[in-house]
Amino acid sequence: IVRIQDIRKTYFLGPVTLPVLKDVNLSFPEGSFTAIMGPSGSGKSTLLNLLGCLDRPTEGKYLLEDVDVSTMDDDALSAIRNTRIGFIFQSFNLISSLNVLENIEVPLFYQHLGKQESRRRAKELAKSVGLGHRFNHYPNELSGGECQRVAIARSLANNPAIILADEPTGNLDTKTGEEILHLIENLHQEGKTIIMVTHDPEIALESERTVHLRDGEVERIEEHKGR
Amino acid sequence: IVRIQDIRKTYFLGPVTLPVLKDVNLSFPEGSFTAIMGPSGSGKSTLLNLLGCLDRPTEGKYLLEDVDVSTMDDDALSAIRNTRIGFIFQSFNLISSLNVLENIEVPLFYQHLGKQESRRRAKELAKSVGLGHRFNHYPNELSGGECQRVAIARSLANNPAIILADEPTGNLDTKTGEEILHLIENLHQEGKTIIMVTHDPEIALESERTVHLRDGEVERIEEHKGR
Ligand SMILES: Nc1ncnc2c1ncn2[C@@H]1O[C@H](COP(=O)(O)OP(=O)(O)OP(=O)(O)O)[C@@H](O)[C@H]1O
Ligand SMILES: Nc1ncnc2c1ncn2[C@@H]1O[C@H](COP(=O)(O)OP(=O)(O)OP(=O)(O)O)[C@@H](O)[C@H]1O
Ligand SMILES: [Mg+2]
Ligand SMILES: [Mg+2]
Repeated sequence: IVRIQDIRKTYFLGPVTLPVLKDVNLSFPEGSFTAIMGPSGSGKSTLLNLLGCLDRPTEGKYLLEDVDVSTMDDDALSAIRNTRIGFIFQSFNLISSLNVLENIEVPLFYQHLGKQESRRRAKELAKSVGLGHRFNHYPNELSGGECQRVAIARSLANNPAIILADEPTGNLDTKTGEEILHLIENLHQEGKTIIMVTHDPEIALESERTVHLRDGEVERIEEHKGR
Repeated sequence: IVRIQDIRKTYFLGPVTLPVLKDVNLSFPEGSFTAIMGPSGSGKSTLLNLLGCLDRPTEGKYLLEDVDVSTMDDDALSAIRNTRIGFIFQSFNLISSLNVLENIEVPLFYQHLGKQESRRRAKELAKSVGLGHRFNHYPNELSGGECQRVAIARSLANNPAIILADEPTGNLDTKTGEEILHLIENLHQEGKTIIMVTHDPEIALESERTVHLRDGEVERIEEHKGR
């Protein structure tokens, strides 16, 4: 469902050329669950942003459901991002002027659900991540882990086919982290394609295979078929 | 060196009263290394903000080096915060218009070092957290873990007596996290008082004792004298 070929991502900072992704080739079959691990600064978030169509590669091809993403215009790309892909950002990216329910509802705007249905769905998602008691709080009135959970709930609002999670349990205690992982596993059971960056080897083992990134290259891929 | 008695912190949100810290009593001897653990939303960051004089309790006493903090005026409080306490925020709180070295230098402003000495110290700190190759990057050009490391370096700039760390390794891979923990242990060896919030039981075991927080109260304190 997702395939990247000879991907390079380089930043140009004045006189300095900084290659961050160097010749990455990866295939993510439909319904697969892949973890991505690697040292801080190795290019994991950069890779995920490319997969989520939030950024474009400097070189290489990105095939999303067999369509070359670089040939799509902005509207088509935007439609794909909003209906097919759910993204959980490493730094949450919540809107500070919207409360928990309103933040979760943001992607639903594209589905043209009625206000009542939209609110009902947002409440259901908030409860599924343990925030049933925080509907009206604003991001600055939430703990770090609560912000992370709002980001997770929001990523699921459109019932996307592909979920890209950038360290979804980084700010959560062990128990809450396990509940979120359980939620993600259920989505995998439903047939969704999951690509999850994590620093926690225990969490990576819940996936079907782990891609190990180092200095912008795939060092090795470890198959382990989940638990 | 740090003592809190009968501390309460309550938020007043319209008609709703939300008690977040309920009757917390804790003592942190000089030179001690304490970990704080607890579920997401249990009050850890709120407690740390109180300890760092970034917030005031709703009720209760906070004695910092035997002085009642509530009797200090804003200037005295500000002087303490900038010279005696180093704070690592859960969400980093970097200044987006300043690059890595400039962010680390911010607390040095209060020490009136010359521009050259200030820059030399910032470079040394950046290297100590593995960012010797990122001096001129801005926060939006850094990975999550790199941002976290800038926050750590900045907290050490003033060589503070007390270090308050809110999940200092949450965005770091295992190896980088261990390097940072090693750095923190060295500071402890130098006689600093360390209070560190963490979700990782492995990391907590590197401290001398772990305070377990639940629903805004100290559930238990576990002594384990570090490794
Ligand atoms: N300004 C505020 N107004 C209202 N409620 C708040 C405010 N700030 C925090 N809270 C609430 O206080 C509780 C404790 O927050 P705190 O940030 O201390 O939790 P935490 O233990 O650090 O959690 P985490 O592990 O997720 O970082 C949370 O449930 C949060 O919703
Ligand atoms: N806009 C940018 N300009 C220049 N360099 C950048 C930019 N964005 C990221 N980088 C650099 O690219 C490298 C990879 O960043 P990335 O965020 O992908 O790392 P990561 O693997 O997600 O790390 P972490 O585990 O710390 O989150 C980093 O070393 C970072 O400094
Ligand atoms: Mg990252
Ligand atoms: Mg917190």
